[in-house]
Amino acid sequence: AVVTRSATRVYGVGDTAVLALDAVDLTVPTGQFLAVMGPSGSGKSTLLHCLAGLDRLTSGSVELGGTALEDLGDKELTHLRRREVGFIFQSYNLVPTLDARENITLPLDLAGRTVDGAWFDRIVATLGLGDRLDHRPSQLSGGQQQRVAAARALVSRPTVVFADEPTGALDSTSGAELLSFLRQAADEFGQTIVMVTHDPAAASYADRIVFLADGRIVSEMLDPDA
Amino acid sequence: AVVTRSATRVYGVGDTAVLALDAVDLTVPTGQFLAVMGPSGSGKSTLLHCLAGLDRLTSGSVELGGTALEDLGDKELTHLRRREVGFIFQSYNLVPTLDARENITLPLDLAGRTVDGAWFDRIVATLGLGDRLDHRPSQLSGGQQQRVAAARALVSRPTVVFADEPTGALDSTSGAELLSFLRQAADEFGQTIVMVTHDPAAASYADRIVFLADGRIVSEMLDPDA
Ligand SMILES: Nc1ncnc2c1ncn2[C@@H]1O[C@H](COP(=O)(O)OP(=O)(O)OP(=O)(O)O)[C@@H](O)[C@H]1O
Ligand SMILES: Nc1ncnc2c1ncn2[C@@H]1O[C@H](COP(=O)(O)OP(=O)(O)OP(=O)(O)O)[C@@H](O)[C@H]1O
Ligand SMILES: [Mg+2]
Ligand SMILES: [Mg+2]
Repeated sequence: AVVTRSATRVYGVGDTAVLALDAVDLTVPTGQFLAVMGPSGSGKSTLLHCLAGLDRLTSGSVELGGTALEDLGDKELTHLRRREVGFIFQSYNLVPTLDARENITLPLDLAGRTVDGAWFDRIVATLGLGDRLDHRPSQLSGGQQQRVAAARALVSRPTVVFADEPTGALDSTSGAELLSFLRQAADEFGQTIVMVTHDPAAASYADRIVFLADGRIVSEMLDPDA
Repeated sequence: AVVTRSATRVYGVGDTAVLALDAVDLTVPTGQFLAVMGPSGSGKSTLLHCLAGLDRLTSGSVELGGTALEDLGDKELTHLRRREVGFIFQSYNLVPTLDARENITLPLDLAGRTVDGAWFDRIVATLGLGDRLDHRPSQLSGGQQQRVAAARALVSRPTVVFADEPTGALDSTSGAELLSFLRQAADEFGQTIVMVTHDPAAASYADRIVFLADGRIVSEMLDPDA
């Protein structure tokens, strides 16, 4: 499960200070597919980064699988993330000097773990990347880069997958492929999925939707597709 | 008007060679709002970059306002673009060391032109950037960065505005604000708008939609909202 209590995140000081998260309480049970929606600037990416341990809260607590992130040093936090977390960034964050295949397996290579070949092939086929594995990010379209970022997060079959607008640059067909894959990750493998999206059609794949505004959860919906 | 004849663009050589545009013919009359749709990897960004003179065709011709881009050297092409073209990039391409205000006025500053203060304020208000002008790109959310990129393309009131997925990171409200602004740019100021989008709701603001697949125009639709 992913649990946060009274999560507050203030950016900067003085004139440019921004209260991006304002005492957010949220529990995502194991195996749930949660969608996070809200206007641009409402704190969605900040919430996702803090839940994944990629950013530290100003105050409040985060627990991933029962481990309190505040108790971990940077090195332990990195190891926990590499073992348990997959993250699809809003801006992809691919390594420009590696080709698509190397970008996808990078987290496993860094952790010294082997790649499950059949699983790698299945992800690449589902995301339509088969004939682009030798390309570097600059040789890929925007949507292809996004799909490489998604493949990277999914290939290690992490306990929790955080996805920040994963279908933003995808057409409806490739978007549906990725969303079905996330749905299956929750249903078949019990992975917890936390996905930020602006697209109600994407959110309808989730079990539950929380709505953010000005750094707070203002409403919630269960079974959006019921 | 924007006219291209037999536009072909091949990337790379050998194993990674890709035929991104395959003899595309397209005429966009002055003051038309054209949407370009198609699957991820179908050549939309490549077409937009070649029409705007940001990338050179492998063969074929492009005319902007009657000027053949092939006849221009790099310097003349840059001057033409600065005078006539606004471009909203799919990956925003903001300058990280400048704040939002400086990023928005950069094309005018580089061209030695003055900024129309009232017009600048109107664009900033429409795109909801008023309280973020002192922030640098790293201090902005994804959607806010996209809106700064949009403001930059619109502040010089160019003859042609090219927009690559301009609402990809925006919620429906800020997306509608930007699309209405582009619609008005065509209706009131006679600017030509060429917008790539995956979102049919965004495309419905346009006068005409062309559909790309594998580097070719495969179909077209007039008055999508009729
Ligand atoms: N520098 C490059 N070298 C090799 N291939 C490239 C290069 N840039 C783009 N491509 C390929 O050209 C094709 C068209 O790319 P383009 O970026 O125009 O697609 P797109 O329609 O904008 O896609 P998306 O909707 O994902 O942004 C893609 O298949 C891509 O892999
Ligand atoms: N480094 C920073 N310094 C100051 N303010 C920041 C910083 N990063 C983000 N912000 C601000 O915090 C707020 C929340 O940002 P966040 O990226 O979480 O929003 P978001 O909901 O993901 O938006 P979007 O849908 O546009 O991606 C925004 O108003 C933004 O301007
Ligand atoms: Mg965001
Ligand atoms: Mg593109």
